[in-house]
Amino acid sequence: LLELTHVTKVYPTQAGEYLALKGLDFTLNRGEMVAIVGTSGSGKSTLMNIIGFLDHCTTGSYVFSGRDVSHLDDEELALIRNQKIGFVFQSFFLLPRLNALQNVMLPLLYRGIQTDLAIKKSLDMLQKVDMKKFAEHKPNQLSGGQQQRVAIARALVGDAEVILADEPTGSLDSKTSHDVMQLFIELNQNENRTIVVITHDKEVSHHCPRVVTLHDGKVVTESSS
Amino acid sequence: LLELTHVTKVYPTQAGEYLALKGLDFTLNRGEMVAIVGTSGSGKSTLMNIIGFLDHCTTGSYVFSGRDVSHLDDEELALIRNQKIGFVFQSFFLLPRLNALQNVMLPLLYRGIQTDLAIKKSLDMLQKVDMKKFAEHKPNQLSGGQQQRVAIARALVGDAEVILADEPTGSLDSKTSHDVMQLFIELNQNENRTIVVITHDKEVSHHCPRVVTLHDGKVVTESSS
Ligand SMILES: Nc1ncnc2c1ncn2[C@@H]1O[C@H](COP(=O)(O)OP(=O)(O)OP(=O)(O)O)[C@@H](O)[C@H]1O
Ligand SMILES: Nc1ncnc2c1ncn2[C@@H]1O[C@H](COP(=O)(O)OP(=O)(O)OP(=O)(O)O)[C@@H](O)[C@H]1O
Ligand SMILES: [Mg+2]
Ligand SMILES: [Mg+2]
Repeated sequence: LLELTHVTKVYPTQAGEYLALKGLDFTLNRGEMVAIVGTSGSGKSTLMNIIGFLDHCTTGSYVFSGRDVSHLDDEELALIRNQKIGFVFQSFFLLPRLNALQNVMLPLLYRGIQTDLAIKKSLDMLQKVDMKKFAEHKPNQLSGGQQQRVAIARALVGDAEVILADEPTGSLDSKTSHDVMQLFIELNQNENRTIVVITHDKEVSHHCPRVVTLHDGKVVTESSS
Repeated sequence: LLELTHVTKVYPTQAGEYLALKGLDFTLNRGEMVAIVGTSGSGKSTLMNIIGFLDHCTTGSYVFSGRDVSHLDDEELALIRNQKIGFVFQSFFLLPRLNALQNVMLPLLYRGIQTDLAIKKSLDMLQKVDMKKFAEHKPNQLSGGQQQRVAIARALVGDAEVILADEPTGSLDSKTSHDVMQLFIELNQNENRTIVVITHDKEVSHHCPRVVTLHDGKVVTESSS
């Protein structure tokens, strides 16, 4: 489905250039469920931002569905991202002036789905993350774990082919984490959706058939559990 | 050191009033290290905001160091908070235009500490969370776990009597989490600082001599490990 080859990522900072990814190779097949693990600062979110068309690699190539996407402009990136990717961000990024239901509906409205169908699909997904009763709360009226679950619902509601989840259980207790993982597994097995999860939680990585470990900007090990 | 008695907390929302704490009792003695656990939405952050003088209880009483603090105005709350409390927030709240070092120094400057001493203390604390080499990075130039560690350093740098940490390891891998817990244990045992940690991580709660469980706005169990 996608292949990153010898990817580097340099961030400019006032102290000079920072090399966050140092020649990384990563392949993902359709229908896989993969966990990405590694120490804080090892490059996991940076890798996921490149996979999810939120950022460019500095050098190296990225081929998605047979198409070279290494040098798309921002408009092309936005287009492919909205169609193909459901993203759960490490810091949620819910829109503060919209309530939970409106936040979840937004990607559907962008794809031209009718409002009443969008509402129905969004309420169903909120129910799956046990947040339906908080549909009218704004983000600042929700706990940390509740915001995280709304962000998860938003990433899943649109039938995106590839779900990228950056620490989706970081703010969740173990029972709620378990429920979220069951939902991911169900989408992976019943709908063949491709899922990549960055996680520090062994409970989560245990459920993933493939675990990729990053260290210092490179892939260091891969294992199949 | 502090005692909350029959505390309730009501949040007004457009859908009506939401009762987040339902008559909660909680006592904390000086020098204790306590973990607060419970499901997402059970009221942990709400409880910690009241303990940390960021919010008022709706009914009930709060006595801190023998003084009734249940009805202080915002200025009095800010004064006692700045002197007594070091807070690690669930969503960090680092100031985006300041770099890591400046963010950590801020509470010291508020207490009138000399700039060069503030710099030294801040660099020492950043070193303890393994973030000294990122001192000049702004928050948006740091990974999630790096931002969390800067927020921890800021809470610890000022010799606050009471450290309140809301999910301080949520974004950290297990080795880094372990290092942060060792730091908390060291401050608790060597400096007799009182520490309350909200956590979903069993590794963290195992290190706390006392574990309080919240469910649906009340304390349901307490245990000593
Ligand atoms: N400002 C607010 N307005 C309305 N409801 C709120 C507000 N803040 C919190 N709540 C509600 O109060 C309840 C408790 O929230 P709190 O943040 O204390 O939970 P928590 O135990 O910290 O959860 P988590 O583990 O998910 O962080 C939640 O159900 C939440 O929706
Ligand atoms: N915009 C930026 N400018 C400069 N450096 C950056 C920027 N974003 C990330 N970095 C650096 O790149 C490295 C990798 O960051 P990344 O966010 O990918 O880490 P991570 O593996 O997701 O960590 P965590 O587990 O803490 O979330 C970090 O050392 C970070 O300081
Ligand atoms: Mg990250
Ligand atoms: Mg919370």
